[in-house]
Amino acid sequence: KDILSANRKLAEENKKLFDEHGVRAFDFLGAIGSGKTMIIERLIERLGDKYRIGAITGDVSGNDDYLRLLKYGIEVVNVNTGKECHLDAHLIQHAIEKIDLDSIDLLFIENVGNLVCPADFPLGTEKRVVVISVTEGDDMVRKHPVMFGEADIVVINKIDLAEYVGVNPQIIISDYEKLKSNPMIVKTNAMLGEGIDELISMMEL
Amino acid sequence: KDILSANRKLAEENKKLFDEHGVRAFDFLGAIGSGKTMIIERLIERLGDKYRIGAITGDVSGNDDYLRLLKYGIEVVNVNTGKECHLDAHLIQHAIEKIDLDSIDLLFIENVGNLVCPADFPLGTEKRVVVISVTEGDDMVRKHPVMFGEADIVVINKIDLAEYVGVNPQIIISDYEKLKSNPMIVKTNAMLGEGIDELISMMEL
Ligand SMILES: Nc1nc2c(ncn2[C@@H]2O[C@H](COP(=O)(O)OP(=O)(O)OP(=O)(O)O)[C@@H](O)[C@H]2O)c(=O)[nH]1
Ligand SMILES: Nc1nc2c(ncn2[C@@H]2O[C@H](COP(=O)(O)OP(=O)(O)OP(=O)(O)O)[C@@H](O)[C@H]2O)c(=O)[nH]1
Ligand SMILES: [Mg+2]
Ligand SMILES: [Mg+2]
Repeated sequence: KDILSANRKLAEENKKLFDEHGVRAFDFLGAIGSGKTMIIERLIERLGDKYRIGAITGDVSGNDDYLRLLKYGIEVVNVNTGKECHLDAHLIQHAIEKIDLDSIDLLFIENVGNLVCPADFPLGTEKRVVVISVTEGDDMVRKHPVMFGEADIVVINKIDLAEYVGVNPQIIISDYEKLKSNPMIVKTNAMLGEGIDELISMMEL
Repeated sequence: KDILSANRKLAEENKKLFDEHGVRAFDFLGAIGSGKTMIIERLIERLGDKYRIGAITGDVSGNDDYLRLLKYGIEVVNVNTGKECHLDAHLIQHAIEKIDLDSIDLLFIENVGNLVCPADFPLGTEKRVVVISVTEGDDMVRKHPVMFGEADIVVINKIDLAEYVGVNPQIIISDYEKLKSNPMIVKTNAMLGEGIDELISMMEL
């Protein structure tokens, strides 16, 4: 399809731009409500002294996530995708025009909540971090092989709720290990910040 | 767009077919892991003596939900959408060819987990039931105005977990009441079957 190859080209251009300005960019994907914003909040709290951080929040509509991240005093750009259920490299190319890339070291991009379409649209980031929640069930990886095949790191969030939904996180981990030879997967409770240090070391920050 | 008007035409044809065979069809939508299958399981348990029930399970890939519903001894058809993150009227038209519509009274269709794209693709059902989970946060309605504008009934599921995610269900309810003049909204715990009788009466079953 032309759309996907055009997107890949723009993603390469974004990547070059990040590299030229020494910006390390990360794409946070995952289902609606999995905890993407909260994970990013915890990362900003832990890394804000060490790095200058910027963010892009992607949502179909509204600015809830944008306002949440703005509270941390970092540079944030909000992108509303309207009908599209994913961010693409073109939208990111325009969003980064609004950010002074020389003034940041890290860029956290929160993608639209969806485990399907975003898999086909790389943005030009260093790593793709897929955040799932145990409350979504233990069949996430089996149902979305493309998304998990494209992931660099998988975060199993809301680990504190596993017993209440009858989910064994080990099932998710072994499904993912079947897909990837060298899997990077971490369990977190973003509410209390548990597992965040382990995530930071997987992101090599 | 041609795709959406073509879909509406096919949805009308599906609706006519349901009416001719006296089948009442319901489309269950919602984010990934919100509890759609579990809600349908509870409905089958409560209504299985009163009605002859069939089901269609839509997923990007895999047959987890199909196997879960098959256990109830009802007729089930599985539809894998591949790259598409929604069911459409065309896929349903083919799926119902595999079901003897004269042998069922109710048809439960579980849509692909996604709060964006399915909103634009009516299937020809009597009602669209949108299932959200409190674990997804309290901003669901604000972020997805099109989906909730199209909903006939909204189910706020996993109500037992609200305190653990710091979510007040009342915020979701008042956001929805701002969108709809005559809102039908119900709180459930599908794990224990709480709120299911209220949902059944909203579905007029
Ligand atoms: N108990 C618990 N709740 C969590 C955790 N992480 C997030 N939450 C809650 O889950 C809900 C959703 O979190 P968000 O950070 O908004 O999730 P999101 O993925 O950014 O959501 P969208 O942007 O709407 O797709 C909120 O009510 C959070 O308080 C966790 O680890 N444990
Ligand atoms: N505590 C609690 N857990 C629930 C409730 N409803 C569903 N669950 C759990 O939530 C997880 C997801 O439920 P499913 O019924 O598979 O959700 P779904 O919407 O069909 O998921 P997909 O088809 O994958 O999009 C499972 O682990 C269920 O046990 C509830 O009311 N309370
Ligand atoms: Mg968010
Ligand atoms: Mg399901």
